[in-house]
Amino acid sequence: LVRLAGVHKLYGRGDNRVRALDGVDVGFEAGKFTAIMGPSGSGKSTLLQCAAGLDRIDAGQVLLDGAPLHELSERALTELRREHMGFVFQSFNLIPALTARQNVELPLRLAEREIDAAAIDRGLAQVGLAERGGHRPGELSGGQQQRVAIARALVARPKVVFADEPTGALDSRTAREVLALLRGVVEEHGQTVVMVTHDPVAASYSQRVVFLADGKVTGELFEPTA
Amino acid sequence: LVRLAGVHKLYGRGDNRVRALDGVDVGFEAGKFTAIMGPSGSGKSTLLQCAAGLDRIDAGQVLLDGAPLHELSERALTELRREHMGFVFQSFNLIPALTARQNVELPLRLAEREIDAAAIDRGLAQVGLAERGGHRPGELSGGQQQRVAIARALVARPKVVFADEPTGALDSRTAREVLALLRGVVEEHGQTVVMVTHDPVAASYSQRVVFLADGKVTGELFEPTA
Ligand SMILES: Nc1ncnc2c1ncn2[C@@H]1O[C@H](COP(=O)(O)OP(=O)(O)OP(=O)(O)O)[C@@H](O)[C@H]1O
Ligand SMILES: Nc1ncnc2c1ncn2[C@@H]1O[C@H](COP(=O)(O)OP(=O)(O)OP(=O)(O)O)[C@@H](O)[C@H]1O
Ligand SMILES: [Mg+2]
Ligand SMILES: [Mg+2]
Repeated sequence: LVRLAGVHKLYGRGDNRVRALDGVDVGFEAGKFTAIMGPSGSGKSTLLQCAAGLDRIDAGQVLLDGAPLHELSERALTELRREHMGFVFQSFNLIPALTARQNVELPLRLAEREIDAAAIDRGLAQVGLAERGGHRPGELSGGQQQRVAIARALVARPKVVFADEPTGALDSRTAREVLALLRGVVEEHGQTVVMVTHDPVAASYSQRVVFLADGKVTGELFEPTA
Repeated sequence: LVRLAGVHKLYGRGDNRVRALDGVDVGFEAGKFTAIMGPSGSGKSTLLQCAAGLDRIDAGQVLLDGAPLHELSERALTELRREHMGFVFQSFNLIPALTARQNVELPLRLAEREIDAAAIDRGLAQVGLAERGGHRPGELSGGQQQRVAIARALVARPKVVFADEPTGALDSRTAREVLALLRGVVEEHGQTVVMVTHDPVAASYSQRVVFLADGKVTGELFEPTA
């Protein structure tokens, strides 16, 4: 479904130049749950952003169903993301002025799709926030905000969900509920999930773990157990 | 050093009213390392904000060395926080327009204390970011930003450090380095650390764990092991 071939990504210029991705070759199959692990600063978020077409790459190719993303116009790329991708950002990126419910509805509004109030209720309930739909992000705890971001990424049933440390702000019991939810969309709806995590328990919910260090893939593990 | 006696904290009005703290009695002794654990939304961040005088309480008292915080003026409270407290926020709260180095210097500037460039270098090196002092928060990964926030909270050697999930964005190796640093300021400099965490490994670095649920202290554990 998504493939990165020889991808390089550089930030900054001259002295401050940082090579975030250093020739990454990795593929993510449709209907599979993959985890990405690696030290802080190793390029995990950058890999996710490039795979979703949110960041321009400097060399190599990113292919979605065989078609190279970098040949698409900005408009076509945005269209594609709206139709087929869900994203949980490491810093949540919720809209402060909107309520939790409105934040969850946003992907459907942007894709000009019908908003089914019952589906939004279910989405909030699945992450344990049925009662809090009317609160804005500033009125929610860190973990509650993260769960709103997860509900938002899932609501439009995207082909592929990119999740950047989706359980980072959650206690272990709440985290297991969210991980079971992500595993569920893979097993029951055949969606694809690519999740960055530092937590070995979270990684154990995936079917494959890819390890990253200094912008390179250094290994992978199939059917991990915690 | 810091005591909360019968503390209640409510947010919102009418239907949306949320009771974040529901009669909390807890003390933090000088020179000790205490962890606070509990489910997402149970009141951990609120407890930390109220203990540091960053949030007004609705009932009860917060005492610092026996003196009630709520009797102090806003100015005196700010003065006290600048002199004696360090804070690592759950969402880092770095100033985007300042470099990592300038963010770390900020507590010293605000307290109108002399800035020792070597101390700032040491602070950044202790969290593994000696090379990144010239980068702004937007040019750093999630875990790197969190480490800048930790260096900032420690630089002025405050009597008490409040840290809200300081290893939430870190891989296990980097997290252990940060936890050893926090344990070090307690054992070597006699400072007090109060840390909210979801991670049992992080809690095992503390000398006591306080458990919170639905805004109430439900138990405590001394000398926890992972
Ligand atoms: N401004 C606000 N308005 C309404 N409710 C609020 C506000 N701030 C916090 N709350 C609520 O108070 C409760 C406690 O929040 P707090 O941030 O202390 O939780 P927490 O234990 O830190 O959770 P987490 O582990 O998710 O960070 C939560 O239910 C939260 O939604
Ligand atoms: N705009 C930027 N300018 C300069 N360097 C950057 C920029 N964005 C990211 N980087 C650097 O690229 C490297 C990879 O960053 P990335 O955010 O992908 O790491 P990560 O693996 O997600 O780390 P973490 O676990 O801390 O979130 C880091 O060294 C980071 O500082
Ligand atoms: Mg990251
Ligand atoms: Mg919190």
